[in-house]
Amino acid sequence: ERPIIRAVTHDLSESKVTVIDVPDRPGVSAQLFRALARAEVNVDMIVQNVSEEGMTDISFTVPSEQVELTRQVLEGGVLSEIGAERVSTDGSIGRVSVVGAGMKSNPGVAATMFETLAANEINIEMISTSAIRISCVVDASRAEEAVQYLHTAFGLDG
Amino acid sequence: ERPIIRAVTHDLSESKVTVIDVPDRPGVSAQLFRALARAEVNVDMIVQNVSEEGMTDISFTVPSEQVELTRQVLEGGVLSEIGAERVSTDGSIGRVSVVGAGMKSNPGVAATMFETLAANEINIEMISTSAIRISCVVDASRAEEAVQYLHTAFGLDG
Ligand SMILES: C[C@@H](O)[C@H](N)C(=O)O
Ligand SMILES: C[C@@H](O)[C@H](N)C(=O)O
Repeated sequence: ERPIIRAVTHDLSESKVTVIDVPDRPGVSAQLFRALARAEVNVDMIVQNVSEEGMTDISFTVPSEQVELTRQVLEGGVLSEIGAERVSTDGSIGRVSVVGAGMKSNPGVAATMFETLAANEINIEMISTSAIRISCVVDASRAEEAVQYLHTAFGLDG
Repeated sequence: ERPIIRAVTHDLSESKVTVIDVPDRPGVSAQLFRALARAEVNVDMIVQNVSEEGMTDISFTVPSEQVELTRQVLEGGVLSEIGAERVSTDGSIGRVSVVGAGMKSNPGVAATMFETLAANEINIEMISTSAIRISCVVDASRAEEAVQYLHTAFGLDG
């Protein structure tokens, strides 16, 4: 099944928040995201990778206008409640996504996306995928440029 | 905008692979996933969180029948080429997903999913989200049970 690449999108409206060194035990994500939900923080992308030595990081994106609120919620008690070490935020990100279908059975699509960014020295800060979308967080200053390179790589220039 | 939860799904057909301590510089993901693509490994979910001290982990899922091939590809040269420390695999995972719409502006949906798992002592090993899907990797032995609890939590029992 050939993959169908429909579009390359980018989003510069969000900031990245990372809760660093959270204990990897049931209840931690629940407490963290319930506190954010109560404060009406619009969490978009959530990424958590596996833990090492019982600790992991949880990153998520929020509209940039909500970073201060997010920090207040976390530093106002949640971090200590869940036993996390600290929170780090980064307002200078862009999320670039390749959107399509049939990508699961076509590992070459992700490879092509990553090669295109690498060829232009654009570092990939976070990766999150679904069956129809491969999203990479990159530096905000490179996001629009990345979209152009990816349009070319996937033949969407015409 | 109220969120619409359409379904809770689970997938027990895949295994988790983590490439541990990869240098966080352009080209690493490209080399890794091009090598896997050439070997025709069907990579599904990819998760990479932010780096600390210049290193991060890259995890991905593959059909369980391809874990051995994946390990051979990685240990056969790719790991050393990219400067990664080692690879770890886990065949005992299940991916549980809440599928819906309008979830981005409804942080309570993720909180409810995580609280439901926590209430049943189901540890969340990885998290990856899109606008229409929240996916958690949990232990394989708890995945089917997790779906039942989530059906109830989201009122999909009827
Ligand atoms: C790290 C966090 O996801 C934790 N494992 C939990 O289940 O809440
Ligand atoms: C870690 C890996 O994603 C690296 N940052 C790259 O761009 O390839």
